[in-house]
Amino acid sequence: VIPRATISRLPVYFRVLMELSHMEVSLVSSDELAARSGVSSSQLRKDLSYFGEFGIRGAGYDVGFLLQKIREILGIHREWRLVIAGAGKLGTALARYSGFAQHGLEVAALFDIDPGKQGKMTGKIPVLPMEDLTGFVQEHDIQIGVITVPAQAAQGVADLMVRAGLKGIWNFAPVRIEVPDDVIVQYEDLVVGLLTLSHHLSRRMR
Amino acid sequence: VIPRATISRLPVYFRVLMELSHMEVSLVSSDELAARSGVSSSQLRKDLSYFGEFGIRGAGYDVGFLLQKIREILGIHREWRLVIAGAGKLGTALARYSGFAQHGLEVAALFDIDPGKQGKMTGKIPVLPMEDLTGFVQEHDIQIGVITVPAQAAQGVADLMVRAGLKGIWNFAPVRIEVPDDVIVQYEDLVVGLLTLSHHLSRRMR
Ligand SMILES: NC(=O)c1ccc[n+]([C@@H]2O[C@H](COP(=O)([O-])OP(=O)(O)OC[C@H]3O[C@@H](n4cnc5c(N)ncnc54)[C@H](O)[C@@H]3O)[C@@H](O)[C@H]2O)c1
Ligand SMILES: NC(=O)c1ccc[n+]([C@@H]2O[C@H](COP(=O)([O-])OP(=O)(O)OC[C@H]3O[C@@H](n4cnc5c(N)ncnc54)[C@H](O)[C@@H]3O)[C@@H](O)[C@H]2O)c1
Repeated sequence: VIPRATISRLPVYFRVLMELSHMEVSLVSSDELAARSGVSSSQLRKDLSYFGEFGIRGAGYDVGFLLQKIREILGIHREWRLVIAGAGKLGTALARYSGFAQHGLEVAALFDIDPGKQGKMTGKIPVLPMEDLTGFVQEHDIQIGVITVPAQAAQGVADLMVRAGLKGIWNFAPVRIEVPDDVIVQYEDLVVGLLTLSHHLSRRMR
Repeated sequence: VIPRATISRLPVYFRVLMELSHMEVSLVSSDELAARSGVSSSQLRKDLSYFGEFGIRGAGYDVGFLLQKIREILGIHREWRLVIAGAGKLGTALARYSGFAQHGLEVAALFDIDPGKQGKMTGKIPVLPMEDLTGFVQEHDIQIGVITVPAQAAQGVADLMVRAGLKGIWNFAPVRIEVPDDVIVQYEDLVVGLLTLSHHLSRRMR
């Protein structure tokens, strides 16, 4: 099994390689790729070794080849379509973020129970009533549901997404959600990042 | 040194303990605390062992005592004041998020270079011109700067924050930023969470 920490560094390597390819750089040394990614060169080599032998001895890595390989590992060599439940502050910020489209991740629609939000557009994306979620997921070949509703509504929304046939859920609500074994939940707790920072700051300031 | 993965689980334990304390539960077994936090009981015991001996043999943990202890470890037994640079989609969503205040983290002001945004309010928080950032940080005892500007502006904003005396930076822009050794940067890359999900989904669907 590939360690989770290794998986979480791949998008960083991917982003750096994208920058290099835009600069028309075709070969990059492991030292340079590591420095631009903010890791040690031995960590980079260890991470990549899980996926096979890529480096050309003495010359470094072929940028185009490594990009394609990482795309396959991250599953972004294909398109993924998403729906977002909860068209509030966070849901609308995510819907309009152009960074997802660069990786073949497309937000197809937002859903909300608030009639005042239904029928509106966020950028080019429609806000639809929650009752329409199941039909929309099945007609538009959606794979991923994003939860940006208040904590107490999150489990109910997850149940609806599972019944609609979604296999992946990206959950921003600060609660654990129960789903069947064939559904994957990725938690995103923004508070954790800030509390990690406050922990390191308070250790320094003592 | 405490492993980063342990630090990142503490806010989860903290949130569960807060829920228990609201339910007026004063003792909790390690099995129950572990189950509610989504970890194994041996992982929970191992995480807490870094900070001392808390469990009462056979009776579990004292909820109030453990809450206070985790507050101290996370550095949230004190107030932290934040400013956010970039009053766009993400910056305004973060500014109005009530979840930070629960942990003693207060957003004092937003800053932006766009004159159309300056002078407006986001909830009760003012949007001020970037030129005022240094003066504001020094007059209002601010410790943390949040970066939600486009990637190409991030390093410039970080330099300004360092000059203003900020010691902690929470960076959402998808670039690495260079800072002196006495400044701590916490990266938050929302794309990483989504790409981790697509990785696990594509492995399942093969
Ligand atoms: N705003 C942030 O920066 C931030 C940061 C971290 C975590 N979160 C979490 O993300 C979630 C959303 O936060 P927000 O700040 O966008 O809140 P918000 O109140 O702005 O938006 C919530 C939206 O969900 C809708 N909603 C409520 N119940 C629903 C249901 N059953 N089905 C469908 N829609 C429903 C509401 O009508 C509203 O539009 C919360 O769980 C919050 O804890 C937000
Ligand atoms: N929106 C999201 O969900 C999301 C997700 C992941 C990452 N991000 C990252 O967060 C950052 C902000 O994204 P957004 O979607 O809010 O963008 P946005 O365009 O809505 O907001 C950016 C804001 O920064 C301001 N700005 C630009 N240059 C500045 C400078 N030098 N000093 C001060 N302010 C400046 C702009 O006027 C604008 O108000 C980006 O780096 C983006 O990659 C956003």
